[in-house]
Amino acid sequence: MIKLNKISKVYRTDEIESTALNEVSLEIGKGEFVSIMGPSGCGKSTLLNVLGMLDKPERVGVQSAGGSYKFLDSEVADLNEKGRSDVRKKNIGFIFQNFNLIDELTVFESIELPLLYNKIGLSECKQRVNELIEKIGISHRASHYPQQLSGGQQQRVAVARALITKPPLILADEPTGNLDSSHGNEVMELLCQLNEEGTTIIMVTHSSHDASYSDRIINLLDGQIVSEKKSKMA
Amino acid sequence: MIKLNKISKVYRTDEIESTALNEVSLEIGKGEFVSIMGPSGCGKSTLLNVLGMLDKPERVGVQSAGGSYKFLDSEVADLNEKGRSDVRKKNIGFIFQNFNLIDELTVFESIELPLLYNKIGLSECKQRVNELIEKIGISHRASHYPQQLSGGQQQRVAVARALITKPPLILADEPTGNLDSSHGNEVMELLCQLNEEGTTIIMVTHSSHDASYSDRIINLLDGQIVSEKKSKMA
Ligand SMILES: Nc1ncnc2c1ncn2[C@@H]1O[C@H](COP(=O)(O)OP(=O)(O)OP(=O)(O)O)[C@@H](O)[C@H]1O
Ligand SMILES: Nc1ncnc2c1ncn2[C@@H]1O[C@H](COP(=O)(O)OP(=O)(O)OP(=O)(O)O)[C@@H](O)[C@H]1O
Ligand SMILES: [Mg+2]
Ligand SMILES: [Mg+2]
Repeated sequence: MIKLNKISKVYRTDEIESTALNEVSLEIGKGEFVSIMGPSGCGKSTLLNVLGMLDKPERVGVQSAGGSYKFLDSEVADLNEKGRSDVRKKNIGFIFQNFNLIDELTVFESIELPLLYNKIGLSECKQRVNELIEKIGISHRASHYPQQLSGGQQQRVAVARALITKPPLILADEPTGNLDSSHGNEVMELLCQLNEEGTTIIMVTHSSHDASYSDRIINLLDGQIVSEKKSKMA
Repeated sequence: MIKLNKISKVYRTDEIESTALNEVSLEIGKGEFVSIMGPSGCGKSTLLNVLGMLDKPERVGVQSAGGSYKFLDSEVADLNEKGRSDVRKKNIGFIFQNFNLIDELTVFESIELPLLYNKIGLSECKQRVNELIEKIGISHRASHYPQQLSGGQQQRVAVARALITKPPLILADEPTGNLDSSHGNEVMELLCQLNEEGTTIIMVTHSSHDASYSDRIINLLDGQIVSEKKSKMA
């Protein structure tokens, strides 16, 4: 499903050039559940942003990183903004590390939005959103706005919004960082269930407990993959 | 140091009235290190905001909650915005669950700001900020802005900003939620060290590992304290 070959990402600020990803190569098959772990600042969110086509891989001053990113067998590293956005809307659900909820939308509206983009009929929308809101335990907050929610409630809305269209690929950046263990496990169970139904999942996590729900763990350090191991608890 | 008596907080949105804190009473002595735990949405951040005087305790439609909040032996529940802000700037360092970093300030400037408010001389400021930036491992990012930092780097800046003036009270809302275990332990060690020097610390956490660094654990559920226990690992 995903084939990265020597992908790099270099950020430049006025004085400092920092290499967030350094020729990363990696393959992920359809239906896999992979965890990405590593110390703070080592490049995990950057890798997820490149995988999710929110960011183009590049070296400073070089048009393309010379690397390649094949998504579902087509080259996407050089797509423009519109091209990447089209592939993304159809195929990828993204759970952001800082949630990225829209302040002007209620919990219900935020979760419904991806279904509207996919032209799902209104009554089916309503039913699917209500079922998912129930599953993650925030039905009592469905008409609240993000600023009226607790940190963990915002995180659960971000999770629901990424899952609602059952996209073929889910990218999750620390999906349980603000949750107590019981709500955290509910989110992990939801991801496992989708994975059993065929969804490919790539999850960045600091928690080895959460990583144990996945099949494979990739370790990153200073923008490079340093090791990999199998992980299924089952 | 802190004496809360029957403090309540009720939020009202158009259709729903939610009681985030329901007559909470609690005492915290100078130099204590207390953890507050409980499920997502049970009122932990709200309690910390009331303790930090970022929010006034109140019942809907009632001017004061009828409860009382004595901070360093003086009643603060009915202070106005200016009164609370004065007490806060002199006495409290706050680590926010969502960091609340100022976009227009670099890492260095964000951490230096509380020292400037306290009229510390410029060369002493520079030295103290550089030492702390070194301790939490982000000297290589000192001139970056928040949007150029990873999630865990932003969290460490939020931690440093709360500690730099060595305030008598530190309120920490999930200070390690975005950190790997090694950086998370560095933050906990820093907090322990300040506590040994006399700082009072109240920390909201989902991690029983982090809570084990504190002396006492208070459990919240649906806006009420349901249990308490001793905790020192030592
Ligand atoms: N501004 C607000 N308006 C309405 N309701 C609010 C507001 N802020 C918080 N709440 C509600 O108050 C309750 C307690 O929120 P709080 O942020 O204290 O929870 P928490 O224990 O910190 O949760 P978490 O572990 O998820 O961070 C939540 O159910 C939340 O929806
Ligand atoms: N827009 C940017 N400009 C400059 N540097 C950046 C930018 N975004 C990220 N970086 C740097 O790239 C490095 C990798 O960041 P990234 O967010 O991928 O880390 P991470 O592994 O997700 O960390 P964490 O676990 O703390 O979330 C960091 O050192 C960060 O400072
Ligand atoms: Mg990250
Ligand atoms: Mg909270």
